[in-house]
Amino acid sequence: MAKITAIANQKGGVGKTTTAINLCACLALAGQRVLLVDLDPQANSSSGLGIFLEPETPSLYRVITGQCSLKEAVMETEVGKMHLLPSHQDLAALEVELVEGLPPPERSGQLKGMLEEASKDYDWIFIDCPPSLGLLTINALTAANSVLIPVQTEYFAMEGLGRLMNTINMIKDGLNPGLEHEGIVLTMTDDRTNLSKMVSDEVRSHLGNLVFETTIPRNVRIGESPSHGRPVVLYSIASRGALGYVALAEELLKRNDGG
Amino acid sequence: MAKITAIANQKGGVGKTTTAINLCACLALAGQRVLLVDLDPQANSSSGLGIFLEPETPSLYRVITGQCSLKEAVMETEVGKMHLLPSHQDLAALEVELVEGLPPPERSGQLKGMLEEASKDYDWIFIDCPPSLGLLTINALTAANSVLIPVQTEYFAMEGLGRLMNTINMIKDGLNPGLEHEGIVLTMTDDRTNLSKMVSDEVRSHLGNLVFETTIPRNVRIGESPSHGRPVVLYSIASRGALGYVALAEELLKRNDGG
Ligand SMILES: Nc1ncnc2c1ncn2[C@@H]1O[C@H](COP(=O)(O)OP(=O)(O)OP(=O)(O)O)[C@@H](O)[C@H]1O
Ligand SMILES: Nc1ncnc2c1ncn2[C@@H]1O[C@H](COP(=O)(O)OP(=O)(O)OP(=O)(O)O)[C@@H](O)[C@H]1O
Ligand SMILES: [Mg+2]
Ligand SMILES: [Mg+2]
Repeated sequence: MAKITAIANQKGGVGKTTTAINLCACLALAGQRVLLVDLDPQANSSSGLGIFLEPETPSLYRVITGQCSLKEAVMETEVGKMHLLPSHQDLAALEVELVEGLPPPERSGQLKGMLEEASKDYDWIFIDCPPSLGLLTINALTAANSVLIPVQTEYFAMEGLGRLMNTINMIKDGLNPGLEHEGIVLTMTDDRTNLSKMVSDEVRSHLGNLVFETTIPRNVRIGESPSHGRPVVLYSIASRGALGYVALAEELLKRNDGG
Repeated sequence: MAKITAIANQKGGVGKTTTAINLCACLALAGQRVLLVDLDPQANSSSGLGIFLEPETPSLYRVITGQCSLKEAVMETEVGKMHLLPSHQDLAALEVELVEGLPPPERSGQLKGMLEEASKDYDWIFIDCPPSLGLLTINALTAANSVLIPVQTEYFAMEGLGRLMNTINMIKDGLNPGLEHEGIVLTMTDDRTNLSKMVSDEVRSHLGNLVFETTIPRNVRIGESPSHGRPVVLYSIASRGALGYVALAEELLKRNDGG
């Protein structure tokens, strides 16, 4: 049975997709069978891996709406044990269709039902969420066993954290009592600025052990890698960015195996 | 009659709120009567100006749903001629309520109707949009005379531009034939990296004169200013960030007055 982890934060540009792609790649290189689900209509997890879907081809949207099977849509990536369930901008239509077509509890549980089929083939399934707390993210939080929250070390990202924690608690009290925190990852850290240090200190003092010890530094190789369609560990293995995600994958495995 | 400009980009974290707050502040210091409308449930335009609404107080959501008047909700800011129509996270409920309550054309026109009342009191109305192409942003593009697009000089932000331009063209062909481009602003530029230069060159070569000559450099004072609840021109006037937004406001006025 795969563990399902949603990577979520309604604040835009905090490193959700970057963390999704690079953490999955590092876990797969460490031997885990990993599926990355691109639940954002921007389809950045797909394009960041060099995958651009033609319209009318199998995609997450077509799987959720029953137009093709999960197996038809899942694709291999350059990293052997890492697969991708790609998206196309057609996913943008799903939220309105779910609201118009289904009552509240059903409209939140569509992704969960869909992922059950994939669960036996993977050790871990990650869901890259869009920058919102709308129905797509609610579907992810309902399907997930845990939620991983990337937090950019900036003021607005820190400020939005409280609201996200409340939403997670609401889901835990209702739609998904099994939802746990996987942890909080500080991203785009910069030791040269007081702002980054202030936010890091503040988040750690409020959330203690929930915050991973590993932080991901701002590193231009990370920003360059999606234009080459590859995770940063394949694009620039010795970079501080790649080493950051390698360390994060190790810490994540340690937290899960107790190993 | 006020000019209405939407500040939009579905890519998260590209500098929509930062541009909204700081451009409005600079235009107001230059003598324009400006209203900033916070159309994002994150309410970052509000918090970035030090305004945190209590629940049940006048907000954009309560104005749009007819629970209070626009005049009751609009607030003054530290900059004399700059007013804010603030938001609270209650705005997150609006998208679903519009879908469940109104047919397609009406659900897109709610903001336009609401802003007509404000038009006579201001020279310029700016709308800070959320990171999505959902109903809130569609309402903004339907109400607006023009759209200003901040583009962070990063790969994913560049890649999403095509989709945003298509959406704008669709609105222009249907809901709002008068919608024009105000321009594209390159944000968080960094002369030290090839990535930033590559993206800047690419965007300029594709979109030519649509792109403002003024670019906004990555500058830590910009990131610090919202934690002080003030626009960067008030927080750190001599910083490269503040000077960037002063220059942008000048170029915007020149493009509009032909002056
Ligand atoms: N550690 C880092 N160092 C440098 N650049 C980074 C880093 N992490 C992410 N980036 C860049 O910052 C931008 C935002 O990251 P990303 O797109 O992963 O965030 P996101 O939360 O998925 O955004 P959205 O809210 O739009 O989905 C991207 O251009 C990415 O390449
Ligand atoms: N030129 C700049 N230099 C340094 N930091 C910046 C700059 N512009 C924006 N920032 C910071 O980058 C982050 C993203 O900017 P901002 O929140 O304005 O983007 P946004 O597009 O409004 O995000 P969202 O999609 O979540 O609404 C913020 O923490 C902001 O303070
Ligand atoms: Mg993303
Ligand atoms: Mg914003």
